[in-house]
Amino acid sequence: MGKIISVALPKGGVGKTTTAVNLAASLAVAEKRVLIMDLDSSGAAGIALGFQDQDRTPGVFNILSYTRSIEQCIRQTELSHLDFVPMNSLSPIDEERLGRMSNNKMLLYHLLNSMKERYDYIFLDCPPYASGLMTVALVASDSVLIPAKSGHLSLEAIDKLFAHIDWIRRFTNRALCTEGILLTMHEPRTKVGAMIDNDLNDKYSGHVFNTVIPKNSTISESSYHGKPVILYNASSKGASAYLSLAQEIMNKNGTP
Amino acid sequence: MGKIISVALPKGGVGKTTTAVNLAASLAVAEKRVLIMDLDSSGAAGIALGFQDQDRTPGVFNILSYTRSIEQCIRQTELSHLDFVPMNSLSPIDEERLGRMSNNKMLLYHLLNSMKERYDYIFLDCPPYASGLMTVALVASDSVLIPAKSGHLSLEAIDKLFAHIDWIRRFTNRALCTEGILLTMHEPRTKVGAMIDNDLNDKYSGHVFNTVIPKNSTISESSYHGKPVILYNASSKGASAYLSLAQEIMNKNGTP
Ligand SMILES: Nc1ncnc2c1ncn2[C@@H]1O[C@H](COP(=O)(O)OP(=O)(O)OP(=O)(O)O)[C@@H](O)[C@H]1O
Ligand SMILES: Nc1ncnc2c1ncn2[C@@H]1O[C@H](COP(=O)(O)OP(=O)(O)OP(=O)(O)O)[C@@H](O)[C@H]1O
Ligand SMILES: [Mg+2]
Ligand SMILES: [Mg+2]
Repeated sequence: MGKIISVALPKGGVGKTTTAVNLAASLAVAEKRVLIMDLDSSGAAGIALGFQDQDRTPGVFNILSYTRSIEQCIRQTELSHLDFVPMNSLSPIDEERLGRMSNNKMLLYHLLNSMKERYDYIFLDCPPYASGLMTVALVASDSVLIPAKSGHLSLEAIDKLFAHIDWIRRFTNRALCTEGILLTMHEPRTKVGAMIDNDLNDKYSGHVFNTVIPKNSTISESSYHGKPVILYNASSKGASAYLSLAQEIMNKNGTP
Repeated sequence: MGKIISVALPKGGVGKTTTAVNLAASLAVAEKRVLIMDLDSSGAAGIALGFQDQDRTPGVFNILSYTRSIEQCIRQTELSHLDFVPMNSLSPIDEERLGRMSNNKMLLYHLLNSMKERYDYIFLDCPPYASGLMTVALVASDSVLIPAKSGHLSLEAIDKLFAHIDWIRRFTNRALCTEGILLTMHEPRTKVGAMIDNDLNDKYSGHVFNTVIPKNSTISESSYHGKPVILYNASSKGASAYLSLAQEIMNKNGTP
């Protein structure tokens, strides 16, 4: 019975897409059946998995506007256990349409629920803002995984996301919880950077994953080459960090 | 006669807020009258200028919902020539309201035009997506300054922004142009990073600023301390880079 996990934070460039792609890939390598869906019109998840512009149609925009079924949009990837639904490359007019369609918060709820029996994990790569498609994703999810860039101010964005989760719990009457907070792009820090991370660890102790993703050029190179880091360089620090995160999540969710 | 410049890219964490704040501050230090307006509900520009949550009301949300005039929302900063209009700290419900209000593309056009005689430069710090408030900002602007994170894939986002600018030029019949593309967070690069920057420089030669902003911990520390880097540490590499960008822009816009 699948678990739907949004990878989200209303702040840019903190490693949402990198985490969605590489965690999904690591779970697939551990033979879990995994689906990853790109909900960000920048299409970064598609690029990181080797999909060009033309391969991004049909995609999520077709599903949300009822011009295609989800089955018609699911793609296979280089990993046998990892499937992918891309976000179309959108014109400015379609971008505005998507914004208006996203006012319907229930847009993905029933659809993704119907997918739960086919997959062990469904990841939703969310856009970096706190309304629209991010709300649609959270309403459809069982939990939220929150990446936070190590050494950079994220507390305000995390507080905002927790308030958002509370609001959704109240109006949909559902048990939306947090999968955890993941420190990403960790590098040898300045004093200020260490203070920022300590503030986060203090305020949200109990939520923060043990695994910390290091800043590792292999990770950004692998998305340039359109591959999850575990396929690009399985022995790199980046690959082992995401494998360790996958293990932590499997333990949490009842798989040894 | 003021120039309205959107700082924008539909991609997260590329240095939009850092650039809007530090470029505005550098021009103010050169005795230009400057206004910076925060259009991103994450409120990062406010944090970087030392404004706490409670100081962010009244703000842009009040202006857009007609509950306050812009004059009632303008704040002074530590620099005599730099004024600031914060974005309110928004509840989830107000976040959704803001999304709906932003469907009106002309929302800021007349308002900002009426501000042009009071300032030499008005900067709009945009959110990291390609619709809603970003469209509102572009429709009200004379030009767009595009930050791009050195060594990381930005070409798709830049192409998307250029398509967005074209579309706006056509339906509003206005001469919206590009101020330029600014490489940010530049650090000693991997081979892949250098290739990515060369692709950008080739495709958009003529648009890319000569100034490149280096990755410099003083820059992220200064926003943690709520000050533009020129006030935090005027002799740092970060401060001199933004001063050099300010000079490049003043030359382009007819001031020696
Ligand atoms: N651990 C890491 N080491 C080095 N580079 C990284 C790491 N994680 C992510 N990056 C790079 O940092 C940039 C931002 O990462 P990513 O796109 O995953 O963030 P995001 O939160 O999804 O951004 P957005 O808000 O635009 O959706 C990308 O160029 C990515 O390749
Ligand atoms: N030149 C630099 N050197 C070091 N750190 C930097 C530099 N420029 C920006 N940063 C840091 O990188 C992070 C992202 O920068 P910034 O907030 O300006 O990006 P943004 O594009 O506005 O993000 P968003 O998409 O969320 O609006 C911040 O923590 C900032 O302090
Ligand atoms: Mg992303
Ligand atoms: Mg910003």
